[in-house]
This record gives sequence, structure tokens and C-alpha cells, in this order.
Amino acid sequence: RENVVDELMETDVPTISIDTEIKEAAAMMIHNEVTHLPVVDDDKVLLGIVTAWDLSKSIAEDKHELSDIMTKDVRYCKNGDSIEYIARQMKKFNISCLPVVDDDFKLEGTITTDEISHLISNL
Amino acid sequence: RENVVDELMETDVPTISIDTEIKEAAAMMIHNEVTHLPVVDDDKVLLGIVTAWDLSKSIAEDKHELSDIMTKDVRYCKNGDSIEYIARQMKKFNISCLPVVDDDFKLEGTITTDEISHLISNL
Ligand SMILES: C[S@@+](CC[C@H](N)C(=O)[O-])C[C@H]1O[C@@H](n2cnc3c(N)ncnc32)[C@H](O)[C@@H]1O
Ligand SMILES: C[S@@+](CC[C@H](N)C(=O)[O-])C[C@H]1O[C@@H](n2cnc3c(N)ncnc32)[C@H](O)[C@@H]1O
Repeated sequence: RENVVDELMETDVPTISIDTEIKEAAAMMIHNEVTHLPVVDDDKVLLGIVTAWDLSKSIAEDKHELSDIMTKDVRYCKNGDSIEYIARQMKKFNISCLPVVDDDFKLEGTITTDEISHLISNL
Repeated sequence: RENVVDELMETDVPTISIDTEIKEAAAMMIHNEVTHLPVVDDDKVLLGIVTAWDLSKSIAEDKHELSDIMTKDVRYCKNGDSIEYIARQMKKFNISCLPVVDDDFKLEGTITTDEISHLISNL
């Protein structure tokens, strides 16, 4: 049967808030060996995303505030979405991560092109 | 038939040299919308790799030299390797990119988990 998001996604993912400093966000990525950090509020509602690429942008463009580099119009997916749909979305928008949210837009986890690629390694 | 690397890889990929400044490497990533830059010498021999994650590390750890953040023992693959093998390598070592080299260790291109994930979106 079709692969679905909830089987592949990472749960308990590290997250940051809009007040997080750029240097803290960088430290969190290194510590957790991730390249994508969802930005959430105190109720875990998804507000945006910051990636290692955005942190690279802060170096290239001398930006010092998280709000200058975070992406606010986040593309997301939901439990039950098919992997094919997720893969198409990520290809279409050239992104490597889709946060998974519930009906209240609260973060449940993330899915990345790494997890999808790992599917193929199990064949 | 089995998917092979040369069908999926990116060729003419942006590269840097060991003399490239961190800020230049960051600008190149942003300009080309990539997260991985192979480090090559004047003969295109592969010397290392620098990723957006390494640039994030330079922020987290206050490193200013490319040589402090680049990975020198690069994992690679070759034309003709199967996608399943590539995917397994990337999963095993938690990396998202494998440079493709020829028998002289010269860079031919790169393959990332994004390209492998895009395979699934075509089904
Ligand atoms: C165009 S992509 C290219 C690099 C790489 N594929 C990545 O995802 O970081 C980089 C930009 O996409 C944004 N991005 C990543 N995931 C996103 C998502 N789920 N929704 C919206 N933007 C996203 C990042 O914030 C970053 O500014
Ligand atoms: C452990 S990974 C985790 C983040 C993400 N998966 C990535 O590839 O950047 C990050 C580290 O892997 C290294 N790396 C990425 N691709 C590599 C490759 N083909 N060979 C060796 N090291 C690699 C990077 O230089 C970086 O220091």
C-alpha cells in the first residue's frame, strides 16, 4: 500500500522561537545534526522555518536578526498525505523539508528528502 | 532496470577551492540555491566538501577559515553505481550529498537526497 507521511516523519524535532538568536539556531542545528528548524510559538503553532541555507544567507548578506532570514510562508503537509505528493511538493518548490502539522497548525514533526531517500535504501 | 547515478546526477556543479573565503562560499550557495559545494583543485581533483551545515557551524563555533570547517575525507561515488547503493551510503553516514568522481578522482558531478527524492515524485 501507499507510503504515508506518518510512517516516515521525524517526531520530537528540535524547534526554535522567533526570539531565538541566529547563533543559538546555528548551535542547535550542529548539536542535533539537522539542517532544518521549524519556528513555533508557545503552543507549538508553526510560524516559519529556518534552514542551514538561511544561516548561510546570513553570512553572505551580513544579516544579524533571525527575522531577516526566516521563511514565514511555510509549506507544510499533514498526516495521511502520500509520500508521492510530499516528494512532488518538495521538487516543485526546491525545498528539502516539509513540517507536518495537525488541524490547528500545530507542529507534529518534519519530513525531509533524506527520509524519502532512505526509503530507497531499504529496497 | 536499475537506476544509475549518471542518469540522476547534476553536472557542471558550482565548486570552490581551498582558498575560497567563507563569505564567498556562502554567496555561491545562495546564488546557485545549493547546499553543497565540492572543494576541487585546478585540475578538478576532489579535495573536500563544504555544506550549508558547515557554514552554520562556522557561526556556532566562531570559525573564520574555510579549512576549519571543510570536510576533507569526502565520501564519493562513481558513474555506474546504483541508486540503491548511493542511498544506503548517504543513510549510513548521515550525509545528503555524494560527489561523483572518475578514475582520476576528478569531479564529474554531484548526487543529493533531493534528486533521489525527486525520483519518487515521478511515479
Ligand atoms: C530554495 S531552498 C534551497 C535549499 C534547500 N533545498 C533547502 O530546503 O534549504 C532554501 C529556502 O527554502 C526555504 N524553505 C525550506 N523549507 C521550506 C518549507 N517547508 N516551506 C517554505 N520554505 C522553505 C528556506 O527557508 C530557505 O530560505
Ligand atoms: C553529518 S552531516 C548532517 C547534515 C546534512 N545531512 C549534510 O549533509 O550536510 C554534515 C556534515 O557532513 C559532511 N558531509 C556532507 N557530505 C559529505 C560527503 N559526501 N562526504 C563526507 N562528508 C560529507 C559535511 O561537510 C558536514 O560537516
